[in-house]
Amino acid sequence: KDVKIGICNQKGGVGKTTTAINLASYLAVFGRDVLLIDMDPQAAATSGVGIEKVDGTIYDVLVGDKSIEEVIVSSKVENLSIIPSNISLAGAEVEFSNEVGREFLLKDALDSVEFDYIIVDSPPNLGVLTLNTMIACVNLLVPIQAEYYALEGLAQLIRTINLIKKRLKIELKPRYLITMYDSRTKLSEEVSKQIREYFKDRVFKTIIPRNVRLAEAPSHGLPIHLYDESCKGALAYKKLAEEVDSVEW
Amino acid sequence: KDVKIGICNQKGGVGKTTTAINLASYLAVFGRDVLLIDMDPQAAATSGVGIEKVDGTIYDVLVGDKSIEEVIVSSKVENLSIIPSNISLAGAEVEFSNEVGREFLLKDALDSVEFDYIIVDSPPNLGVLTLNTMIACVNLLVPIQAEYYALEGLAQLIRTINLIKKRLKIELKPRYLITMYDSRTKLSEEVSKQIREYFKDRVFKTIIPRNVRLAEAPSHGLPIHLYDESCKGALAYKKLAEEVDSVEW
Ligand SMILES: Nc1ncnc2c1ncn2[C@@H]1O[C@H](COP(=O)(O)OP(=O)(O)OP(=O)(O)O)[C@@H](O)[C@H]1O
Ligand SMILES: Nc1ncnc2c1ncn2[C@@H]1O[C@H](COP(=O)(O)OP(=O)(O)OP(=O)(O)O)[C@@H](O)[C@H]1O
Ligand SMILES: [Mg+2]
Ligand SMILES: [Mg+2]
Repeated sequence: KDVKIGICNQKGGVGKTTTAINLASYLAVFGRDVLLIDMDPQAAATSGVGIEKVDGTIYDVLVGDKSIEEVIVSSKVENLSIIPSNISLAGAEVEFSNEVGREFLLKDALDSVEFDYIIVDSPPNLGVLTLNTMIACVNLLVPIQAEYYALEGLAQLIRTINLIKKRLKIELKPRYLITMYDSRTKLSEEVSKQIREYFKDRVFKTIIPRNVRLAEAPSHGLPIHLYDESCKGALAYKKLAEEVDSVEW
Repeated sequence: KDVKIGICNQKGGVGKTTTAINLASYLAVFGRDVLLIDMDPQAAATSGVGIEKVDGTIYDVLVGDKSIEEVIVSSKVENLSIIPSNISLAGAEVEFSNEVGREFLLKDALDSVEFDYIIVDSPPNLGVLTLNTMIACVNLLVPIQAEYYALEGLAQLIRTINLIKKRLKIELKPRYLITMYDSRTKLSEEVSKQIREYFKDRVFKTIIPRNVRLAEAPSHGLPIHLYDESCKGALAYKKLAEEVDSVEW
């Protein structure tokens, strides 16, 4: 298949890592060959899937110290491989600032690997790591928490997508996912309505509800289907994976 | 009084902006002369207090284009002044990377102003804008969402605080605030217990509960005391402001 999906949104805490881990895990459960890459120096996706000891990271690949094959590790989920991250990635912004084609480092590195799906988690900013994720993947999944600040931040995200199109002639394909939806509040309903009005059919039908089990799972280093496969959060991410697996980006 | 407080945590979505706005507002309600500075290129604090048209920003001050007096604007709250932000601040990381003493730009700029309190909101990373906030304020208020990833991220925050002490001989004074506490979940209780065991009396007694009114207020450009002063969120931030006003950092 060879579909790459970048999980991006510069607004913090909207569910990027939770979506990256659980979408990747369910696609693996369906039998797809999946690679999850952690492009966030905070390395939440790395710890969320239970990887404690990290040897090679995506940083080593981007600076040319290691090949991509050397840093791919297995996970607790069959068909799911991981490229971990650590704090060394935090220096990338300044370190790569004078590198020719600094936004294409990840895209080049991924040329030599083949998976059905490559899912990339990115940090909460629009810096060089997120640009690399966007350009390597082209298909973007943008989690949007159904709240005000998350909505406000979208203008800057769209501005960046348009700049990539104008200056680098790359047409990104964003799709939007409503996360942490709380059906008891008017806020969730109102914001979701605005998101659907604005982005129309680019919004996934699946909505991820607020569900504490999703917040508990990472402390056990487990994706939701291994922690509690019948909870609301697990059923929603399973449905999302089915929708992602059937959609033409 | 002249107390500066930096609201810092590189983990995204833990309540930094919500805390900055509502702490600053209640201190102003108590009659203190307060300045709120937005050091986040996402400018959530700027939009959360209802500022729509922005002339001068903190960026203009840091690059020396404007004096600090020129960019201070009034807000809807008596005794509360604001220095707004906008996207131009996003380039700071690379722009200031070769500047001598790049971490001291904000500290120098604040030498010429006097307020009872200066509250600074920072972005979700440990880059140059957060370093400037830490060094200018020395007193840090670290919001911690009572969940796993927020706890995991603290190790990197503490590592940065120790590096500042070792290399710049500045002893920062962090205090910790438990936010988005949901009394219905075991997770909040367990994580809060770990936070209090680890940080002991450096944790504020006040806990901020999860309260949807806090998430609704910014869409009206209002601090919580002007939006709904009797809700759980407002009472908690009022109590926090009383505790901050009485504590010796
Ligand atoms: N649907 C959900 N219901 C309840 N809690 C959730 C849900 N999704 C994520 N969480 C929790 O909310 C917090 C933020 O989610 P997460 O860390 O995945 O967001 P993020 O966008 O990756 O954050 P950052 O910007 O820091 O990278 C985490 O503690 C996570 O466990
Ligand atoms: N106690 C609370 N109860 C309910 N919602 C809250 C609470 N505090 C903050 N929020 C909401 O949660 C979201 C995240 O909060 P906020 O934006 O203040 O965090 P932040 O740390 O500043 O995020 P960022 O890392 O992106 O700067 C916002 O939509 C906000 O309105
Ligand atoms: Mg994340
Ligand atoms: Mg913020």
